[in-house]
Amino acid sequence: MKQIAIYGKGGIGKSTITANLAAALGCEGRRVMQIGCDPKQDSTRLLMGGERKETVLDCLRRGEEVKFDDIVGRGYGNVLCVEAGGPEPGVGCAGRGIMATLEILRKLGLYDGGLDFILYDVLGDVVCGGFAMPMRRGFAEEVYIVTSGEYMALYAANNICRGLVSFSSRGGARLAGIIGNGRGLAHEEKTIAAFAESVGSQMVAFVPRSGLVQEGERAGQTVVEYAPESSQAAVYRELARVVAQGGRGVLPQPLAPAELEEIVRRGL
Amino acid sequence: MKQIAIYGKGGIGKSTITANLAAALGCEGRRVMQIGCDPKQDSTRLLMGGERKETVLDCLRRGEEVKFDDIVGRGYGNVLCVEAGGPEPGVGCAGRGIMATLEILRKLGLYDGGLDFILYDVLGDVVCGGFAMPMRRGFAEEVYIVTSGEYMALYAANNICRGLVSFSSRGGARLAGIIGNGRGLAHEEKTIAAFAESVGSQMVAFVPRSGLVQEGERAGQTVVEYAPESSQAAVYRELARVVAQGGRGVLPQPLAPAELEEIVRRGL
Ligand SMILES: Nc1ncnc2c1ncn2[C@@H]1O[C@H](COP(=O)(O)OP(=O)(O)O)[C@@H](O)[C@H]1O
Ligand SMILES: Nc1ncnc2c1ncn2[C@@H]1O[C@H](COP(=O)(O)OP(=O)(O)O)[C@@H](O)[C@H]1O
Ligand code: SF4
Ligand SMILES: [Mg+2]
Ligand SMILES: [Mg+2]
Repeated sequence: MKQIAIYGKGGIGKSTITANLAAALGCEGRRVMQIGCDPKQDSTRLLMGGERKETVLDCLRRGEEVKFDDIVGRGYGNVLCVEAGGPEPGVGCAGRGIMATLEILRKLGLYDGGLDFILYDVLGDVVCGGFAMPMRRGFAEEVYIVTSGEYMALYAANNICRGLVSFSSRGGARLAGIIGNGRGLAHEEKTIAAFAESVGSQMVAFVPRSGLVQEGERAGQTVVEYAPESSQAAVYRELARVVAQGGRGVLPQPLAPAELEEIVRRGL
Repeated sequence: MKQIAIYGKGGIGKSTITANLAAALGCEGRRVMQIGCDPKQDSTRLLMGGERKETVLDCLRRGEEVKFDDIVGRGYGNVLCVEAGGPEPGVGCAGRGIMATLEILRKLGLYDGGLDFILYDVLGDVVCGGFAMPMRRGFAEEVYIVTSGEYMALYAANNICRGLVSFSSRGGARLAGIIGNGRGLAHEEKTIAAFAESVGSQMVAFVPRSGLVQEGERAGQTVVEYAPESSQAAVYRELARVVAQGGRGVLPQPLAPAELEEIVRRGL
């Protein structure tokens, strides 16, 4: 069983990429679970069609024991779908839904085998509390960071690299690669690749900006389901092949602010 | 003394707006302090020219008593500048620099008078831990939320509204207004105004997208300093007038996901 975490700045395209990745792996017959670790709780929406299970936090709020069927949905490609949910803002740690979720999934035996892939889709604006848990020993072995060519997204990616370094000595996850998600900037692919190499990793895929994403969303579907013959779907399937092989994780070398600014400046 | 917090999604334009607001108030002879509450620790950069004081967290790491001159810089318009700083990602709460900063500033007597305005520039992707502190009783009385017309920014703005509701019963801050910061989307001003009204507030300013921001940045200056005769500088000065009057704070009514999606859909 391979555990993989996909991190990145909020809104950068993590859930779109993770759901398409899960769909592609599921369609190949792999047994996949996708765990949404973002208070936005919409990570698995594109796999679940219209159906919505309760988030783990919502379930816990009801005060009863949390059962498998309460929180685990079966989506497109037979992907198992779970959402951690988010606490009321200002009330406790924003990441505690994630902590609770990983605990409960452990108790329900989901880490004991029976799955080929567990994909964590994790908010990466702050790497702390529950948001740092998927990086820890016992959870994801490999982390992919989604970024665009924008300074803000690369800054967050660099911050996530710092988080990886903090957990590395305790058996935490390694950086398996950078996934570019295009925002239509000039020289974007080059900028992302330059960033990846500077931290000691590589850009394992560049996902172009595509209207098929929005079209699929309106139908409540991933691009892999909505437009399987498209080149966009092919990009996600190729990413699935890369991720399934995986295994070249490194300890990243985070950049100093000046180095990061230089990479962005060269891309402009 | 008026304490004001400016919240919003990371990268949305908080620091640009707050620094220009501080500069405008400072140029009118008001005594202003700007406190950067974002691990990015660059809130006051445009006011401080090239100079950089230590962040509060960096100072604490040295293990010695933190003195006023270690952490407080004097910037353009005589604005006092402080940066909370950020802890190593993955090591403890991402907001603890903010908690430490507010404690230390209290001990140094900065809340005892002598200032007309304290402006908190606060990361708003998660409203928890230190990031929620400026909303609490004893700190900001008024919150302004910076947003664009993008779903992700409005989602964060709505989340910040939820945080305000969590603290309201304990004497926390009220929502004084929504500040639009344009990203060049169609119908953006209308979308932001519609959001503001739906949560029971109003859009108090719309800051257009402007190349003068980048030009000023390259010179290490706010637009108010770099291009005082420009219409962009006039927008920031007008915002300063609105903020200086202030006082129409409300308890916001956060939107359900479907309501928020509808506002964005109508704007498209
Ligand atoms: N490759 C892409 N092309 C076009 N739009 C995209 C692409 N990837 C993501 N998006 C859009 O960006 C928005 C944010 O993506 P999402 O996956 O929800 O981000 P995150 O999970 O990182 O918050 C979505 O509304 C989606 O439609
Ligand atoms: N009105 C504007 N027009 C053009 N660029 C802007 C404007 N406001 C902000 N920016 C740019 O957006 C980037 C992010 O702004 P910043 O104030 O640092 O965001 P935040 O403090 O919310 O993270 C900055 O590089 C700045 O140049
Ligand atoms: S650890 Fe992180 S998520 Fe938890 S309260 Fe602190 S800032 Fe918020
Ligand atoms: Mg997501
Ligand atoms: Mg800022």
